[in-house]
Amino acid sequence: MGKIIAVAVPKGGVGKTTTAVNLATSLAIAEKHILLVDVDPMGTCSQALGISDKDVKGGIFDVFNFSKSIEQVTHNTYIPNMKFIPSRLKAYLDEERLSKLAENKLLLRNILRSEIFNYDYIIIDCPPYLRGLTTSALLAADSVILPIRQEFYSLTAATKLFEHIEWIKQHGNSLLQIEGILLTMYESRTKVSTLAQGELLKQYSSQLFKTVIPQNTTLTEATFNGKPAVLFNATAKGSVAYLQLAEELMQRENHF
Amino acid sequence: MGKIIAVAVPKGGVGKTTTAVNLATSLAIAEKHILLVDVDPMGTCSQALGISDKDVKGGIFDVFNFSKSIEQVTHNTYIPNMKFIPSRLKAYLDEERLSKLAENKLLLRNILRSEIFNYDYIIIDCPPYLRGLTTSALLAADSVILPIRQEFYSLTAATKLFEHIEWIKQHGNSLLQIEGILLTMYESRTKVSTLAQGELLKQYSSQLFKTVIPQNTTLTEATFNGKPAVLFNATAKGSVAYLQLAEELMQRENHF
Ligand SMILES: Nc1ncnc2c1ncn2[C@@H]1O[C@H](COP(=O)(O)OP(=O)(O)OP(=O)(O)O)[C@@H](O)[C@H]1O
Ligand SMILES: Nc1ncnc2c1ncn2[C@@H]1O[C@H](COP(=O)(O)OP(=O)(O)OP(=O)(O)O)[C@@H](O)[C@H]1O
Ligand SMILES: [Mg+2]
Ligand SMILES: [Mg+2]
Repeated sequence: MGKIIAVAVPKGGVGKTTTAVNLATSLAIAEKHILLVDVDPMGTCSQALGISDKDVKGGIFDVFNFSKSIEQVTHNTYIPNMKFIPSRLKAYLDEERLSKLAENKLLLRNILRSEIFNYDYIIIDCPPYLRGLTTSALLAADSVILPIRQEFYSLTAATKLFEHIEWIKQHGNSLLQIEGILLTMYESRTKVSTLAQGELLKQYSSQLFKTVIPQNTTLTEATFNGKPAVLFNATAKGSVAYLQLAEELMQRENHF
Repeated sequence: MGKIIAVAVPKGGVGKTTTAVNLATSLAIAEKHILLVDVDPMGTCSQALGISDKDVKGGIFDVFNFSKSIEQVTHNTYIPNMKFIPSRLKAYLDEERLSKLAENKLLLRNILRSEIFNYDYIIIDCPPYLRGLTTSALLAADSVILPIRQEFYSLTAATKLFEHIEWIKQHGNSLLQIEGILLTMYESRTKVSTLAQGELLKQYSSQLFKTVIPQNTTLTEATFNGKPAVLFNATAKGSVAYLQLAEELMQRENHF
């Protein structure tokens, strides 16, 4: 029975999409059955996978407005074991209407929990804010991964997400857990690294993944080639780190 | 009569807040009368300025729900010539209610246009998405600055914003202009730099600011000290770049 993991934190550009896409791909490489779901209206997962609009039959929002079934929007990908539901939105005006639809906060939970027997993991990429679709994702998920960078704003954002998780646990998902905090874009031996490490270790040390994702331009280079870094160049240090993260995650299954 | 400039692009972590705060401060250092307005519910401008919640009498959302006047939420800062309206939100549940309030899309325009005789520039920091408050900011603004990084996703985001601007011009702000595209976190001589430069120069070369903001850890270091980088360390290359950006902007006044 599959585990649903949301990748979320209310801060922009900290590697949520990079983590969702590369973790999902790494797990698929390890022969787990994976569903990647993009609930960010900006549709960045499609870009990360090199999937253009014309190849897309429908997205999660079509399921939200009951115009398509989940089967109709679940796409095979060129990655064995990995399926994908994009967040295709035809125009920004759809976004207005559909953010109203997403106010049925438990709809995503019902949709995805009907799918968990088909997958080992369902990974949800969230937008950089708390309300709306992120709330739906947190209500749907078994656990959440928080990617953060070594920056002051990430620390506040993590705190806000933890407060939001408390609200979520009292409003429909009492079993939601923290899968872990993932340090991304990591650089050691900078002034900022020292400042951030001080705060991080103080507040969150018990929840940090052992795996740390290093700053590695290959991760960005891959996006220009429309492929996850772990496929574009599996030996780059950023790719190796995501493969290690998948290992760390899978190790936890063995403890049940 | 003041010029209202929105700092916006629907991509996270590209330096919107860093640009809004450091540009506003640089203009204030140049003795322009400045109002900085934060419309991102995450309240990052307050963090950038080192202003904590207890020092805040109210924010832009209190004006949106008619519980405070704009005078009551306009704060002096420790920066001469610069005033500040924070985006203080007491709890994320306020965020739900207040994103409904912000659906009165022209409200921010009416509020800020009543203030333009008090300032040379009003700078608005926007969240990393198009709808809601960014739409209100674009309806309010004379022009928009788009900060982008050398990354694939920034290019798509810029395209989406340009499409949105066309919609804005037909729905209440026909005079909205592009102030410019600002390249941030710039690093030369990387593989990614070459890839991004190719696309950027192809699509947007005529709209790029001459000023480019280099990757400079001082800009992040300053946030741990609750000060804009241009005050924290005016000679760091990132700070110098923002002072130059202010110069480039002010030069344009002389052409009227
Ligand atoms: N470890 C890394 N090293 C170098 N670049 C990285 C790394 N991780 C991510 N990036 C790049 O940083 C940029 C931001 O990452 P990403 O888009 O995944 O963040 P995000 O949190 O999903 O952003 P948003 O808030 O906009 O959704 C991307 O261009 C990505 O390729
Ligand atoms: N030129 C730069 N060099 C180094 N670090 C930078 C630079 N510009 C910004 N930063 C840092 O990068 C991080 C992201 O910047 P910032 O928060 O301003 O982006 P943003 O677009 O406002 O993000 P969001 O989408 O979350 O609102 C911050 O920690 C900031 O200090
Ligand atoms: Mg993303
Ligand atoms: Mg910001």
